[in-house]
Amino acid sequence: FESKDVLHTNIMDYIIPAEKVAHVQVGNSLEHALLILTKSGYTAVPVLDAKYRFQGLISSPMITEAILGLERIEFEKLEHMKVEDVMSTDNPHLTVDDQFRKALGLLINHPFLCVTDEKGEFQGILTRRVILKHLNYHVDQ
Amino acid sequence: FESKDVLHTNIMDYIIPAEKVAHVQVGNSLEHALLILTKSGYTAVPVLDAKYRFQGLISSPMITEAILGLERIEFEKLEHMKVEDVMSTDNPHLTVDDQFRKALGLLINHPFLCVTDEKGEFQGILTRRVILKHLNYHVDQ
Ligand SMILES: Nc1ncnc2c1ncn2[C@@H]1O[C@@H]2COP(=O)(O)O[C@H]3[C@@H](O)[C@H](n4cnc5c(N)ncnc54)O[C@@H]3COP(=O)(O)O[C@H]2[C@H]1O
Ligand SMILES: Nc1ncnc2c1ncn2[C@@H]1O[C@@H]2COP(=O)(O)O[C@H]3[C@@H](O)[C@H](n4cnc5c(N)ncnc54)O[C@@H]3COP(=O)(O)O[C@H]2[C@H]1O
Repeated sequence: FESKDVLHTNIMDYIIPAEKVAHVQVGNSLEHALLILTKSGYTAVPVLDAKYRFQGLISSPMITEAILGLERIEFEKLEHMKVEDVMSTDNPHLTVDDQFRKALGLLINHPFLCVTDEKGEFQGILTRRVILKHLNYHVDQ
Repeated sequence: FESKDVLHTNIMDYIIPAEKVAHVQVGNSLEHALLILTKSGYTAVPVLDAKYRFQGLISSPMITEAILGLERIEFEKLEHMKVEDVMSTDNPHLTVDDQFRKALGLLINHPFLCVTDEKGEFQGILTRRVILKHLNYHVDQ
């Protein structure tokens, strides 16, 4: 890999900053979460708590799976269920000191990773698209 | 890139074959498509026609966007709308002779790519996960 140095660069050079990331709160209804996913066009977004700490992820299949009844999709459940009832919580995340090499390994199985500071405060996300863009550039060097 | 040879390998070594790929037909209702996405857990799947040719992609945001009314999500529309009314059709795809290098460039902006033979018949898909798995292995060599 001509530029071994890219593997050791800090991930903060590659992240989408928190203010540009669509997200929901743990206490939001599933209806609100589905609206955020629909309006942003993203299939999954981070879930934060009131202190802006990363708590998990929510995706459209998690929401529709939760309201899937035996006969039909029970849409009336959306208003009464909360994000924290269906979100996934066992996702790996990065901290601000991590390097590109570690992010590459984790992105194999995750479309994006949340980045937090040492206090756990949400700083942004790192996506497969950005990692692939840089790998694509460096493989030819 | 130690193993420049991986860049020139044929993509058929990396694809998920057609029989393992969840898909929908152009004529299916949006309700059917939402059920397939929910049950498979995938956020987007290929759309094929009756002759098994690749026609486009459908994702959960495309479906929920189509039924989003001014006041509420109008779920009753799902039964009456068809996949071909909302699917995206301008997606790049690969053919069976393409190489890893070309797939890497296209996967920067697409989570997966459909693969067809010279007659346009669907052969399978190539995903970011598989490409990242191999890049992750080769960067350390
Ligand atoms: N508005 C847009 N403009 C241009 N391209 C778009 C786009 N929306 C989606 N894409 C493309 O589709 C890929 C998959 O998007 P998806 O929403 O499933 O999956 C996304 C989404 O779940 C999340 N994500 C990305 N950007 C986000 C943001 N600003 N806020 C919240 N979540 C984001 O990270 C996942 C991976 O993102 P990644 O960029 O690697 O990969 C994106 C990107 O290549
Ligand atoms: N059942 C499962 N088991 C293990 N990991 C899972 C999984 N479902 C999803 N994932 C993980 O989540 C990523 C995003 O899935 P998504 O459904 O948004 O996006 C998927 C989906 O839209 C499509 N896809 C993948 N496999 C498929 C299949 N067998 N049939 C139809 N579509 C598929 O390709 C996109 C990218 O797939 P990729 O594997 O790169 O990336 C997958 C994979 O890393």
